[in-house]
Amino acid sequence: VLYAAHLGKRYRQGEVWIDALRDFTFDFPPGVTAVVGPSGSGKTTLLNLLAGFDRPSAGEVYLAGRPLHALGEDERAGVRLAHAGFVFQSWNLLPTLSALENVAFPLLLKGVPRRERNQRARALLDEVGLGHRASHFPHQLSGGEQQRVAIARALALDPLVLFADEPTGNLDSAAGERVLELLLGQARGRRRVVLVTHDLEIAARAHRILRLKDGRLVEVRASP
Amino acid sequence: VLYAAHLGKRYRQGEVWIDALRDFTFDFPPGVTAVVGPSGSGKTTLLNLLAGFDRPSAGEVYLAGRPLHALGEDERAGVRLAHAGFVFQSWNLLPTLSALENVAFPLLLKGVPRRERNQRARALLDEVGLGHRASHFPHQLSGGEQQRVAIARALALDPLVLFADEPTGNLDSAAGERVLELLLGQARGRRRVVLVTHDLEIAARAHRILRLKDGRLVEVRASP
Ligand SMILES: Nc1ncnc2c1ncn2[C@@H]1O[C@H](COP(=O)(O)OP(=O)(O)OP(=O)(O)O)[C@@H](O)[C@H]1O
Ligand SMILES: Nc1ncnc2c1ncn2[C@@H]1O[C@H](COP(=O)(O)OP(=O)(O)OP(=O)(O)O)[C@@H](O)[C@H]1O
Ligand SMILES: [Mg+2]
Ligand SMILES: [Mg+2]
Repeated sequence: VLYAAHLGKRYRQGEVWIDALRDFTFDFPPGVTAVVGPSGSGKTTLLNLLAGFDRPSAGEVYLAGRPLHALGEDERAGVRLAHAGFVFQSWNLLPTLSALENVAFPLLLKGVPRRERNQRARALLDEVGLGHRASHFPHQLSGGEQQRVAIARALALDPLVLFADEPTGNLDSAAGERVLELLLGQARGRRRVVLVTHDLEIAARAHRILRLKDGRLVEVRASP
Repeated sequence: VLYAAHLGKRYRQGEVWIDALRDFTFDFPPGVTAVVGPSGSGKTTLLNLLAGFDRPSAGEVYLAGRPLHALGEDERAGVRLAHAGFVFQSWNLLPTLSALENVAFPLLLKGVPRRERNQRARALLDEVGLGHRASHFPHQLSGGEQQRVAIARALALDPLVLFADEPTGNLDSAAGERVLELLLGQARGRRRVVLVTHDLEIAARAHRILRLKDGRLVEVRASP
């Protein structure tokens, strides 16, 4: 379902090369895989490559059996829409859409009829405790509220793989716990959740933890 | 230096009124004041009012002796530039400026000569561990790196009052500790630091903690 082999990403800055990710190999089992590591260690880069937002400089990545590394941008977007949800580190809500419309957006792209998609979006907003704010726009919501709308949106298509980049960074303990339970609940059957977090207590709740350092996978630890 | 009396902010949504902040009164002593509370409890709203980004619906706020509640937008901006630094929850770096230029920007506004402002900006980037990334643009930096550039920028004018909204949310422990030490070091003499954080360990390092709930100040606790 989600597999990376010798994945690497390098950026060039004038005379300098930055190896954001190097030789990453991992076959993601079902359940929640937490990814931890210092700022700048390659976590977001890894998620972006696994979800096909970017192409690797080296290596291969397969999502739902599709070879993302060999696909063009539109094809990667298609695979992503069909199989993955993504919670961005910077939320990326569409500012001209309400909370409800943001959450419903993936469903709109998929061609789901309006009534059904609004029902689904409303149910998801309820799950993240924001049902009463469905008509509000991102600028009218707090940071943590925006983050939760982003999470609801990532779940809209009930994805096979959910990528979440720091989904609790702006949330207090209670709101963070609610989101974490949602993410853990998401990881059923064949589903995978890949969760980047700096919060080691959150990471400890995952089924396994991958630790990155300077763009390399330096430790894989299964939770007891 | 920083004083609020019966401060309130209310937003209107169609038929609904949201009281984001209610009857907040506090005279900020020197040192670090942490502000904690659940998502949506009014923390960012409070910071925005204290720093003059927004006008209160009720009450008064004084920054460096100036009555922000009674000033127009441009005057509030002038007071802020002269006396305060601000780290936004969403970082708000200028995407077309390099890290160095972002940090130097307040100095540019203040009319500091180029050589001096670049020296100052470079020194600040060194302090947050990003001296080697001065020429990179925000999109070329990780989330935590962007956050640290934002922090460096907030310190550019050595402000009397520093407002920091979740400055460590995207940072690992080591980077977060480095930033916290910077903020604690900032709070010398008459200076104030107002620090919003969900991280209770971070809050415990402040000189006092204010706790908000549903827009109200429900607890003030001095650290031992
Ligand atoms: N422009 C606005 N219009 C309407 N409501 C708003 C606006 N800005 C904030 N609010 C609402 O006011 C309340 C307080 O918002 P605020 O951003 O201060 O919360 P916060 O404590 O910073 O939350 P978080 O921890 O999630 O960042 C929230 O319910 C929010 O949705
Ligand atoms: N577009 C880019 N161009 C150049 N360098 C980049 C680019 N994107 C990321 N980098 C660099 O690659 C490294 C890894 O970045 P990445 O965003 O993956 O880190 P991260 O682990 O997510 O960090 P954080 O915890 O701060 O979010 C960093 O040094 C970053 O500055
Ligand atoms: Mg990141
Ligand atoms: Mg906030």
